[in-house]
Amino acid sequence: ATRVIAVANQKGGVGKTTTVAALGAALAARGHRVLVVDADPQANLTSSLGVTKDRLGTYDVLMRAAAAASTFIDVTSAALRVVPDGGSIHLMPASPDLAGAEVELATAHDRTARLREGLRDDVHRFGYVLVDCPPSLGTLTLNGLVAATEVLAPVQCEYLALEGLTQLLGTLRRVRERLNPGLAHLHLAMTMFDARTGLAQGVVEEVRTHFADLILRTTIPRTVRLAEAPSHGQSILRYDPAGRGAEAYRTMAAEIEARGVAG
Amino acid sequence: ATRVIAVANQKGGVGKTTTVAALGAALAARGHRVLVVDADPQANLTSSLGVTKDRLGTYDVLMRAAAAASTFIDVTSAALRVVPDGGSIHLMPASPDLAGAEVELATAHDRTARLREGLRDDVHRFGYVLVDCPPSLGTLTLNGLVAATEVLAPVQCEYLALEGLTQLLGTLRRVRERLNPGLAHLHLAMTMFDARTGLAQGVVEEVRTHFADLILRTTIPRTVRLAEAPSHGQSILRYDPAGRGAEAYRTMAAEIEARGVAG
Ligand SMILES: Nc1ncnc2c1ncn2[C@@H]1O[C@H](COP(=O)(O)OP(=O)(O)OP(=O)(O)O)[C@@H](O)[C@H]1O
Ligand SMILES: Nc1ncnc2c1ncn2[C@@H]1O[C@H](COP(=O)(O)OP(=O)(O)OP(=O)(O)O)[C@@H](O)[C@H]1O
Ligand SMILES: [Mg+2]
Ligand SMILES: [Mg+2]
Repeated sequence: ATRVIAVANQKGGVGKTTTVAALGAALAARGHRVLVVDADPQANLTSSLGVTKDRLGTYDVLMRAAAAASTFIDVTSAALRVVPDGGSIHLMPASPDLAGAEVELATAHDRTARLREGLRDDVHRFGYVLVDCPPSLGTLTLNGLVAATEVLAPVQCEYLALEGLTQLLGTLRRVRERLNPGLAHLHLAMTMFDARTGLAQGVVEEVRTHFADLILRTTIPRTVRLAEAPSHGQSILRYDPAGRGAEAYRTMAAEIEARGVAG
Repeated sequence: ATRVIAVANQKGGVGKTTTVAALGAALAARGHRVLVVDADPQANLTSSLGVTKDRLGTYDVLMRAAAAASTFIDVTSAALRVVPDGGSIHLMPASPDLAGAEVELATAHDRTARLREGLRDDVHRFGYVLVDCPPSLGTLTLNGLVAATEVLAPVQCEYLALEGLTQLLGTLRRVRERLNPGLAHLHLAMTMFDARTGLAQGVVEEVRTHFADLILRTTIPRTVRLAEAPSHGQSILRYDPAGRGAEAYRTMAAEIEARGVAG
């Protein structure tokens, strides 16, 4: 069955977009068919993979103005240098009008189920679907959480990001109770780990202690290559395949695959 | 006249909260009476200044359930080691129920003017009011922009933060046309500048070229001390007063003061 993973955290700048682009590419490199969905009006995922923000995409699917499959763009060549048999990565792009979706859907009774509905006919074509959510807990993020079978929350190795974790866990519990009982698993991914500072180590230990069964073993290091890749419209696996960032996300892909939905 | 500065940028993690805490403290150190308002449900500014998230605050003011002045907390001792004559800093704290404000105000005709109304009787008591906005362009950020006379947008020295600038400028133009003609000035503050990477230098040059009259001369360096200060409930001016972070924000305060509303 297709694993739909919402990559979400209301704390801003923790590595959600970077993780969707890099993990999506790494899963494709392992031979999976991957779909990444840009559900953020900033459209950072879309531009990170070299696609313009003026196409049919997530907004049109949420508004039921386009069939999901008509919005898919093949970004395999932006993601990978070498494509293994069977592997591919497609993008459902975002555009700035997505910023209006929250208000436009405010009175729709099924406002949080639009993405799940829109993907219904096509989701089986993919082994993995990753949804890049904006830094808030509003309608767009809720669409990602309702469409998902799992959640991956990037947690920056800094104090303020740690603080937000309790709020995020409370929201996920409410979503599971009221909107999506199928939301089975949560994975916490530590990001931007800077070994030179004691702060990062302290935060990781704090999360390991309190959320031992949720935290991934893979920690993503802070490396400037990851911040550079988006300006080239490439995933880290294409931009700097031998570097520490690509290596860490390949390890994360293997760990996510092994954890499986039964994780 | 009181200068009300909304610190806003829909891009997450660019240093909005850090800037409000540090710049607020630095303006108080120059002898000004400062009010900082936490308009983010994450309540990061509130905890960064050592205050718990269970008090009357911004949510109650927006819902007209409390008078603004009854929510103000004196945080001068968390912000500064040495308090100059006349200088002080108070906080209007946030709480998690602020996350509900967007939905609760959705049908109110004056939903974006609640903060401006709430501050009306007290704003004249302060020389500066700084509003920490969440990473979105929804109702809470709009409340900050409608209450404001100026906007300060922190811009992280990285590519994805640069991308979001055009969208932010478009939003500010619309707010000035439709909601707040008094929104006079925009200041762009470059943050998390890491001199070791060419990326940061490139982004600063790009912003300097395209927005020469908006960018502040002061650039904030990336320094781990700034990331540590929130866990101690202190501003950088108290936590590490002799460091590069405190120095940079003192320079920014002098520059903001000199620019004045006429800036
Ligand atoms: N491990 C890393 N090392 C260095 N830089 C990183 C790393 N991961 C992400 N970045 C950079 O940090 C910034 C924030 O990352 P990103 O935009 O992916 O976060 P986000 O959570 O998606 O942000 P938002 O909340 O705005 O959606 C970006 O400029 C990105 O390029
Ligand atoms: N100049 C700096 N050097 C190093 N770390 C910094 C600096 N400025 C901010 N930080 C750290 O970077 C992270 C993001 O900063 P901050 O939380 O202030 O951004 P924000 O824009 O308010 O985020 P959000 O969009 O979630 O509200 C925090 O952990 C903060 O402590
Ligand atoms: Mg993002
Ligand atoms: Mg903040």
